[in-house]
Amino acid sequence: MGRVICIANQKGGVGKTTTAINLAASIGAQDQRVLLVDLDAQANATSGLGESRDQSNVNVFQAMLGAHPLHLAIKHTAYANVDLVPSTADLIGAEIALISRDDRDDLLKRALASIRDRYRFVLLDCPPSLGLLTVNALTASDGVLAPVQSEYYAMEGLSQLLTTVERVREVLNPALELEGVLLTMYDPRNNLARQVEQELRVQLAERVFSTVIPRNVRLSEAPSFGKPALYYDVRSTGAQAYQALAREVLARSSEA
Amino acid sequence: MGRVICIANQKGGVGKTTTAINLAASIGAQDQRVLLVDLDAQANATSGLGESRDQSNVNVFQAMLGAHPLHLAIKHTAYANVDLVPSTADLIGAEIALISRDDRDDLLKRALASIRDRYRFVLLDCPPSLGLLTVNALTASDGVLAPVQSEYYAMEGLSQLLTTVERVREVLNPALELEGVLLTMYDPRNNLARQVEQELRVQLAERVFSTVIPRNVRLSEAPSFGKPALYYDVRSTGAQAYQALAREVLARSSEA
Ligand SMILES: Nc1ncnc2c1ncn2[C@@H]1O[C@H](COP(=O)(O)OP(=O)(O)OP(=O)(O)O)[C@@H](O)[C@H]1O
Ligand SMILES: Nc1ncnc2c1ncn2[C@@H]1O[C@H](COP(=O)(O)OP(=O)(O)OP(=O)(O)O)[C@@H](O)[C@H]1O
Ligand SMILES: [Mg+2]
Ligand SMILES: [Mg+2]
Repeated sequence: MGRVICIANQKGGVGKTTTAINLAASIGAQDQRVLLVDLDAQANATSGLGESRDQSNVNVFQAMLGAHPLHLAIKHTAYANVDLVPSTADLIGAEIALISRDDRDDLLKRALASIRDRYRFVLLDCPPSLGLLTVNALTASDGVLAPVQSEYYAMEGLSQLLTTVERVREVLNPALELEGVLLTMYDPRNNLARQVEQELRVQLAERVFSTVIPRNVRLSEAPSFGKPALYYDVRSTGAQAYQALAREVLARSSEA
Repeated sequence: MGRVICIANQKGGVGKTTTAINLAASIGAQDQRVLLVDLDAQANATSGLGESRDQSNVNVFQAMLGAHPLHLAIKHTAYANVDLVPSTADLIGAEIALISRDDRDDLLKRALASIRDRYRFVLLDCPPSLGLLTVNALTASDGVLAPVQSEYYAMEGLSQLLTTVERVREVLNPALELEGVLLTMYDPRNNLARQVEQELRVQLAERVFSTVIPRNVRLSEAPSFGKPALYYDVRSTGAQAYQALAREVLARSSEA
């Protein structure tokens, strides 16, 4: 039974896409099949895996509307055990197109139901907002992984995110859990970062992943080659950290 | 006649809010009155200036709906010549609330008309999306200032942003110009950053500000004290860079 994990945070630029790509590649490298769904019109997860936006009428948004089964929009990537549902320009107007439907929150959950068992994990990369696409992702998920930069604005945004997660759990998806909060772009020489980490571990305890993703230039170079860090520079601290995260996520889910 | 500048980029975390706050403070320090309008529900520009979200029914969103004149929502800040229209929770549902109105694109422009002449500049901080709030900001503006991280995803997003600016100019606001593209979080030791800068200056020439904002930890520390960098650590490279940007923006606008 595939576990669906939504990678979300309305704060921009905290490492959602970088986490989605590199966690997917690292899980794939452990011989587990994983599907990455790019729900962001920016299509960063799509280009970061070396693919391009879906130009056809067969895409994730049309599948959400029920026009066709989601598996028709799945592409195999160059990376072991990693499949992708690419982004599409149809996502740009999605919020407005969905608003009048009564079932607007459940559309992605329904589209995923037919394919989730083919994968050990399904990862959903979300745009930087708490709009209808992110709400669809939260409604379709078993767990939420929230990347957080160790900086002031990102910390402020975390409480807003956790409140939204709580509301979705009460109203739309009682099974939704917090997979964990992930510290990203962490620089141990920076006082603020160390303070933020300590504060988070005190407030949220085991809900914070022990794995911390360091600031590592290899992680920001890899997407320009369309590759996860694991395939761009496997010895880099960034690639190593995401492999450790994959082990932690796999260990947590087998306990569940 | 106050010049309205919208600080926009749908890519998250590129330094929109940091630019809005520090440019406002630097213009204010040159004895020019400036108004900063926080159009992001995250309220980062509001908290970065030491203020809190507007909890009342007198706020920027209600002013956009025509419930009251905008000047009732203006707060004076602790910083010379800098006034603020704070964010409000009403912005969270704004896209959905505005969609059915025929005049949905012009609401902010109308609300600003009555107060723009009291200021030399009005700066609009936008959320990380190209939704109705950002379209309202573009429609109300004389110029767009686009912060861009010198990284792969931010570059990809820039062409989408410039296309949207072009469409708004054709359909909603013929007077809209590109104030300039601003390189942020720039680290000269990073090869990718240097390549991105060269590419941008070739493609866009004088539309790229000569001022480049360096990565500087003081800029990310200052908001936790509710202060612009100018008032937190005036000697920092970040504060100095934003003062240089203010001089460049003032020089460009007096040529206009
Ligand atoms: N650990 C890291 N070290 C260095 N750079 C990183 C790291 N993680 C992400 N980056 C870079 O920081 C930028 C922001 O990361 P990313 O795009 O993954 O964030 P995001 O949350 O998906 O952004 P958005 O809100 O726009 O969707 C990107 O240019 C990325 O390459
Ligand atoms: N030049 C800089 N040097 C170091 N840190 C910076 C710099 N500019 C911004 N930051 C930090 O990087 C993070 C992102 O910046 P900021 O929040 O201003 O971006 P944004 O584009 O407004 O994000 P959003 O898309 O969420 O609105 C913040 O934590 C900020 O403090
Ligand atoms: Mg992203
Ligand atoms: Mg911002």
